[in-house]
Amino acid sequence: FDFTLMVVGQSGLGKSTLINSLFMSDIYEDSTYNGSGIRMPKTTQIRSSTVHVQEGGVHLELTVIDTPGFGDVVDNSQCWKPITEHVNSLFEEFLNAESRVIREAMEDRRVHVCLYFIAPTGHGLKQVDIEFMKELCEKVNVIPVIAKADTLTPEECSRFKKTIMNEIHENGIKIYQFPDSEGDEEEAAANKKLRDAIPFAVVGSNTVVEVSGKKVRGRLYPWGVAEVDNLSHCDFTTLRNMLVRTHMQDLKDVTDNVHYENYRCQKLAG
Amino acid sequence: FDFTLMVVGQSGLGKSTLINSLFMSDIYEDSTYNGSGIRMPKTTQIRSSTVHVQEGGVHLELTVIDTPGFGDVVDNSQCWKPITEHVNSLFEEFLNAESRVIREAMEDRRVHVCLYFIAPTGHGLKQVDIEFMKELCEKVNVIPVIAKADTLTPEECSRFKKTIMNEIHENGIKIYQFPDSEGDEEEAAANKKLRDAIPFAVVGSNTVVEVSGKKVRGRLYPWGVAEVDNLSHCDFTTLRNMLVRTHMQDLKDVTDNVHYENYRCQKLAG
Ligand SMILES: Nc1nc2c(ncn2[C@@H]2O[C@H](COP(=O)(O)OP(=O)(O)O)[C@@H](O)[C@H]2O)c(=O)[nH]1
Ligand SMILES: Nc1nc2c(ncn2[C@@H]2O[C@H](COP(=O)(O)OP(=O)(O)O)[C@@H](O)[C@H]2O)c(=O)[nH]1
Repeated sequence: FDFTLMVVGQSGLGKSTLINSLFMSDIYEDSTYNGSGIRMPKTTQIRSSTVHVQEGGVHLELTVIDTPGFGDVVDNSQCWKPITEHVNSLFEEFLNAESRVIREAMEDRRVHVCLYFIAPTGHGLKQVDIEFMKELCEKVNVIPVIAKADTLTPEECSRFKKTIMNEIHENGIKIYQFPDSEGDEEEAAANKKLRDAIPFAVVGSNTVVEVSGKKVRGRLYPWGVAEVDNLSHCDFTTLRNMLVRTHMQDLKDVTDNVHYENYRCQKLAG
Repeated sequence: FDFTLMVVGQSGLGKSTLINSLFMSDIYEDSTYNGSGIRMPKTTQIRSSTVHVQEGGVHLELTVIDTPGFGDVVDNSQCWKPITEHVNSLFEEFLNAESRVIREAMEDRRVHVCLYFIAPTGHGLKQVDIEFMKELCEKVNVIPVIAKADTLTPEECSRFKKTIMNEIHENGIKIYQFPDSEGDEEEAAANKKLRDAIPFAVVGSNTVVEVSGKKVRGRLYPWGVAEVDNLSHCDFTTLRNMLVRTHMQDLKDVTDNVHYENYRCQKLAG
């Protein structure tokens, strides 16, 4: 079962930490990232790591694509180009393989979901975020997340989410849509809940801390512990369940039926 | 007693909030900033507000210059230009006035200190920070601060400070130097303490919260309260004392004897 997840966003928004938190394993063990924030050098090229993960009985060949942090350089025009080209190259590879191999037998290395990390400024999207997401949404399922959500108080967070969603709609950014599950009341309610939580406010951590005698993953501040898996602290668990349990198949289907189809049509149209 | 402080940094780093926290008064009462994070429109031009502040018996004509948040736009090349030109225009104004008026009688609207806000990424300075600070240090006393320091655990913060100071030295960025007070042991110790704390890790807030029955200024999270005035939470108090009590005169002297002199010489040299 192949699943490819891509993380995109400015350097320093906790992308590597979140990936490790999502899959409970140091996906970058082969790299110089050691989970304590010391990273030499920064990701300067698109890096893929594939691991075998077992989630609820399902065996996943999980590929994570970490992209060069942008925002470091002074001129960010076209900073999305290397990334959209990478997504295209994976479609191209699949297209070529399809004409030669039975589809069921082949690996699917296409990007099934892209988590776009938004800096928790409290104001709104940056111009570069709007342009970047617009480009990405044409090619891949984009789910916006608010990075380092422990920077925001609950009130600031809900206001920030509203502002972002307004800007996403105003700018016609077509992010991933949770399916309309009309037949099933329970599923429809679950999907509505997910729709209302977007963008997911995430906190990531690879550190285990003790809180009231219990071991939790979190960030230890002098004023308390921001817990990764605590639903009253952030949406991490919501995102994780959605990605790994309930919506992985839909993300793959939409990639195949919509994004890949668009690529094929554009390719054939020449 | 005239004192002009300028704040510079990307949009959304808490500059307006910190200014309000520093001087305990809503310096932007005339603007649309209402302290709750809703700001329409963003500062698109350099804005000066002057208030009369009384601090420990000293009457200050305090001018705060808030600069356009950069980092929103895709291309940030030369984003420092409007700001360095503004600093120059104030030197120019003073130079022209000096030739006509007795110095003691005139207003001093030159910029005495610039707080440069660094985003708490945990990695290091961005390229734009290095270039911006380099330009600024030629003209004004620059004190780097780590914005929204409640984003960093104590360990991440001390590591981040070391990284930043290394990068500042490696790039020859001449930030404001605390004086060498050789005569006075106590003063020398105080100055060493300040030198070791740079860049100041600040948290700002205009909200009052109750902690253990006491009213404090801080940010209320589900996991605790990050307190502005608590020295084990951030360096706010250290910065404030240094600016308003102990080093205001030195900041003015260095502006007059070094930065303004450099401006005059360059002007005369043609
Ligand atoms: N406040 C906060 N800091 C985080 C979070 N996740 C990671 N960090 C810290 O942010 C810094 C950069 O994290 P990293 O994962 O390397 O970011 P990346 O450059 O986007 O991959 C490190 O010091 C992390 O410990 C989070 O959820 N909240
Ligand atoms: N985490 C954190 N957030 C802050 C801090 N200071 C301000 N904020 C929040 O950051 C957002 C932007 O603040 P603002 O002062 O308008 O930033 P500016 O654009 O740099 O002037 C608002 O939601 C503030 O409440 C801080 O010290 N820590």
